[in-house]
Amino acid sequence: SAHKIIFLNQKGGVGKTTTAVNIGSILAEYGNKVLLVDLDSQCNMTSSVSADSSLPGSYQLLEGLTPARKLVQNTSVENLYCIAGDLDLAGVSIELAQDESRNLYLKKNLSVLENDYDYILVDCPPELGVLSMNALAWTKYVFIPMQCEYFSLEGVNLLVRTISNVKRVLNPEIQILGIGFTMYSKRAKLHNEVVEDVSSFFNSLVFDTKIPRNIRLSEAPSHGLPINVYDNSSVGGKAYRELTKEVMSRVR
Amino acid sequence: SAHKIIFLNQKGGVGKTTTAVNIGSILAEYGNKVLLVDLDSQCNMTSSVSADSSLPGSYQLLEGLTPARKLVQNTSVENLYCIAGDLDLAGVSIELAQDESRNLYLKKNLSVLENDYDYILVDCPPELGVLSMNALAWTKYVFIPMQCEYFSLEGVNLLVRTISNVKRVLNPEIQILGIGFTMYSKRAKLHNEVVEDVSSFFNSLVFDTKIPRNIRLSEAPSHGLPINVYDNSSVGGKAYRELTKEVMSRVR
Ligand SMILES: Nc1ncnc2c1ncn2[C@@H]1O[C@H](COP(=O)(O)OP(=O)(O)OP(=O)(O)O)[C@@H](O)[C@H]1O
Ligand SMILES: Nc1ncnc2c1ncn2[C@@H]1O[C@H](COP(=O)(O)OP(=O)(O)OP(=O)(O)O)[C@@H](O)[C@H]1O
Ligand SMILES: [Mg+2]
Ligand SMILES: [Mg+2]
Repeated sequence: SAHKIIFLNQKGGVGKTTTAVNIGSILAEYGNKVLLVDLDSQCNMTSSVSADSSLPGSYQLLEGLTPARKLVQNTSVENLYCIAGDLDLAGVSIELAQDESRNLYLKKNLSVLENDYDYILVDCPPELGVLSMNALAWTKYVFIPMQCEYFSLEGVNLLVRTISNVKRVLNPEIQILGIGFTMYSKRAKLHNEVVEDVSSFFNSLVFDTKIPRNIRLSEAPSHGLPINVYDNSSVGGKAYRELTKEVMSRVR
Repeated sequence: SAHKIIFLNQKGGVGKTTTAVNIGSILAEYGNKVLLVDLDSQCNMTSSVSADSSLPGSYQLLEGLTPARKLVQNTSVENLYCIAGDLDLAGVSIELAQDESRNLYLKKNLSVLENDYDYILVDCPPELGVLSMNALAWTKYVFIPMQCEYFSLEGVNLLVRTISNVKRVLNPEIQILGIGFTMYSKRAKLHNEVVEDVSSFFNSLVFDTKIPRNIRLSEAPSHGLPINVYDNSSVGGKAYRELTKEVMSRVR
């Protein structure tokens, strides 16, 4: 059965999509069958791998009317598949507001695919609302991407508290896979202070590999390619390879 | 009556909070009486100016039970005031889902303060949901902060379409104040391509001043100070002064 990982942080722009896509693609390169699920109405994950957000995708997955297998698309990478994001996701919290079991749609409809893949990676929007709660209710692991900045620091305690509440009332098997730093500049004093703060508090939860700021990582999505295809030998490509190895050793 | 500006972009981490806070503080330095309203449950704007998010704030403003004047706090800057963000904002879209007039609470309750200030600036969360719709229904101007990156490019057309729909059905006086580039690196080819793309399409809507990436801008919030107080002569401080001048000339 598949390793289930969500990429979640309510702080915007911390590298959730970039991390999910690149770890997913490197896992696929190693021969794993990997499914990406784009749960964000921005559809950034979808375009990062040249999938098509105008085709039925994760909104229909939540709805449960279309068999999940029919929603899976090929991507620009072998062994890597994708259920596309959808603009209509933006309306889900209002549509499901009155529904007691509004947080359980993903769990109900994605489970049928768990035996078809080695990894299923879900990209979350920058919120802790209904979409992210659906991901939290379904998953085994939470990967927390984090910038080494003050605003990111402010939000991480709330995020960890939310995950422990989910564990208590919604999903007892959930665990934090780890906290991964992105866009790290080793010369910046602020970045080192934040890393220091978070590492002393969360200890071994923090991944050893810190992803440096690298323009090649932000160029790759405009070509619809993950970093290991776009520029494998870049600083960003190497760092994501290291981080993916850490992820693989933690899910065993 | 106050100039009303919201800072909106559903893409996360593009510099909404940083831009609203620094423009607000520079306007206050010039002698304007400025109110900041933090409509994001992350409360980043609130902590940027040393206001207190544990006191009643924008959640109570939407609720309409507490007179708006009682929700206004002092900040670390003279002439600059703030209605704090609140964790409970995260639940608003569910709480108001069934309410036909869910988008009109801010307009109803913030209007009473419009004669007390020269500028009222609202920081929005990274979404186009109920909270952002409340801001769109209330405001005269929308400032669109934008990173010079591919994912930001993907979202800007949807944002502009949303604003024109709001103009048609909810708020006929709304207009786009401008698109402002943040975290710009002039050496990055991608950044120049995005600037080129957006400028050729949106022309004079794009502000001349591009805010460069400058670590002092991300250090300032950890001290609870805007850039013109924390490090006025920094590259970031100078750029925000220039941008503020452009904003002042556009609202006349
Ligand atoms: N290590 C890096 N170096 C340089 N740029 C990066 C890096 N990681 C991400 N980026 C760029 O930074 C921006 C934010 O990253 P990304 O969109 O992945 O964050 P996110 O958390 O998914 O954002 P959102 O909250 O909007 O979903 C993107 O434009 C991306 O291309
Ligand atoms: N010009 C800049 N140079 C360097 N860092 C910057 C700059 N502008 C913003 N930052 C930093 O980048 C991060 C994102 O900025 P900010 O939080 O203001 O964006 P936002 O759009 O408000 O994010 P969210 O979508 O989460 O509300 C913050 O850590 C901020 O300190
Ligand atoms: Mg994303
Ligand atoms: Mg913000």
